[in-house]
Amino acid sequence: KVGLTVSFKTEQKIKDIIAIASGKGGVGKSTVSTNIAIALAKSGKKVGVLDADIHGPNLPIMFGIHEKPFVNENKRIIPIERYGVKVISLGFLVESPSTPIIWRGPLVTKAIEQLYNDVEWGELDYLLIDLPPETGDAALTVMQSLPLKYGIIVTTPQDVSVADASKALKMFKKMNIPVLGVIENMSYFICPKCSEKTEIFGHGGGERMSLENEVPFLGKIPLETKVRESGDNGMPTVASSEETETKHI
Amino acid sequence: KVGLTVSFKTEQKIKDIIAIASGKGGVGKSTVSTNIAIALAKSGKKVGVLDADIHGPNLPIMFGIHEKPFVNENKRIIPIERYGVKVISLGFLVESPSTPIIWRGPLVTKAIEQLYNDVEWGELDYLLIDLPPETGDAALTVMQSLPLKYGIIVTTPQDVSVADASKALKMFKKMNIPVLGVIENMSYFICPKCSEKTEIFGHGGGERMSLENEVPFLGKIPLETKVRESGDNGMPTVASSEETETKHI
Ligand SMILES: Nc1ncnc2c1ncn2[C@@H]1O[C@H](COP(=O)(O)OP(=O)(O)O)[C@@H](O)[C@H]1O
Ligand SMILES: Nc1ncnc2c1ncn2[C@@H]1O[C@H](COP(=O)(O)OP(=O)(O)O)[C@@H](O)[C@H]1O
Ligand SMILES: [Zn+2]
Repeated sequence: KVGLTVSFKTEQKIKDIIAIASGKGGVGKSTVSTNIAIALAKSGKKVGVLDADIHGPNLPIMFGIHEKPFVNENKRIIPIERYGVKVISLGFLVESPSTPIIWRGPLVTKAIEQLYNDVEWGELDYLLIDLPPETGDAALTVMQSLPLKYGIIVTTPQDVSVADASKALKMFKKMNIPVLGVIENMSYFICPKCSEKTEIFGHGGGERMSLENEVPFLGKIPLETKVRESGDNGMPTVASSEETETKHI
Repeated sequence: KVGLTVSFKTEQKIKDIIAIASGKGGVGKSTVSTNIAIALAKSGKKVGVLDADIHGPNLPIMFGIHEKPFVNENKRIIPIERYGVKVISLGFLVESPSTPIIWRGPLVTKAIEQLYNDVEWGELDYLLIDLPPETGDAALTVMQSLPLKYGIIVTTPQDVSVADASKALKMFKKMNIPVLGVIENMSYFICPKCSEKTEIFGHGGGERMSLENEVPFLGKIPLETKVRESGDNGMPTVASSEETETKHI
């Protein structure tokens, strides 16, 4: 470690920590993290989400959170609760969603340490960590310093995504973190007018990847306008009662 | 700079360097970089592309390059030429496209310096730099140490992409790098069966962003299966003679 020792405090009362990674950006990690967190909360679990994408924190938008978190008298940050999930993100602490966070590795590492240590999580059954699309400082810090119970991989079907997602999967394996499985997102599009199914991003990449790496295939999610709208509007798919194929996240 | 001085050699005979950024992953930066480079080469310009996405180098796949570059007796790396474009990527130097490059900031910075300094580019009219989706080490190293003539921003229409792409745009501005403009990608999908147009990722984000930031809007690219296929097969859209709406990249 480049002269920086990161120490995560162990007195947080968190049962299981699950990291969601991909290696490729824009495949739906934040969307999947948001929806899994809310689905777990709806089933009665105590859930938190930590947005570890320091340069591109999208969870505030996905959860529809526009306020800043409180800091209590012990200087602990109170996470913001939405849909039964406690959320923390560096995005809460900058002026606007388009303000760049221009930080090199050591500051990124420090920020992730603080988003874990300095937050009053309370008792949690699950803490989900939404990782950025890289195998660098953020991923190393989380995988080396936090007791991860599982990793989840999100990919889209095409070769470039599968290649990059496989990098993240191999990184989990290298760090001895069991991989719960692979989720394939944007698997196909169904025309709203004539119901024609088009596999814009190809076919079978997620399944092939799970077979090659001997991890479970957790399923496919179609490319649906509703899913993108829910992300932009901060009303996640699982949270709204509508029936869609994405329900099974 | 964190104890690391990066010095880019100035004796390279490169006229203009253009960086292509986004802040958000998976919006089409590599696809756009590849196609712009080939279009410039087809118009008679001498062009090179440097893949600065150290953790997720996709240019080898996009250009259909599967061999390793030569190193000459002066230890200079000879870039690999395809479609008239000289290409260099860390992806050429790893065992397989799914091998993770698990490096923290300082190594990423060093790698970018070497991909610029140690390569025998020869005379170039343009060197395009395909940046990773972040505002950290790679972006800072390129923007602080290389004489960039322009920056180009790629986004998709939805809010989360526009927010992150705006971060990269603001970073160019902060570093006094003129922004050539904003390209909006995946703007709409046309059903192959009934020609129904669906704006899966929303409408108008790219134009709104260019207006708010007072930079030119360079146009829209539709979401087309052909574009994704050409990326996976290493036969970029512009290179093939087929007529598609994406031709105007
Ligand atoms: N199944 C889907 N259908 C439609 N849009 C989706 C789907 N999954 C994700 N999106 C959209 O794609 C964009 C990228 O998703 P995001 O979760 O931010 O990816 P990542 O975290 O991997 O960068 C977001 O605008 C999101 O709303
Ligand atoms: N206009 C488009 N239509 C269909 N697929 C596209 C389009 N632009 C990019 N893609 C595909 O989307 C994926 C992400 O594109 P890429 O260029 O790798 O994005 P980035 O460099 O921003 O991560 C690739 O598989 C690519 O082939
Ligand atoms: Zn149709």
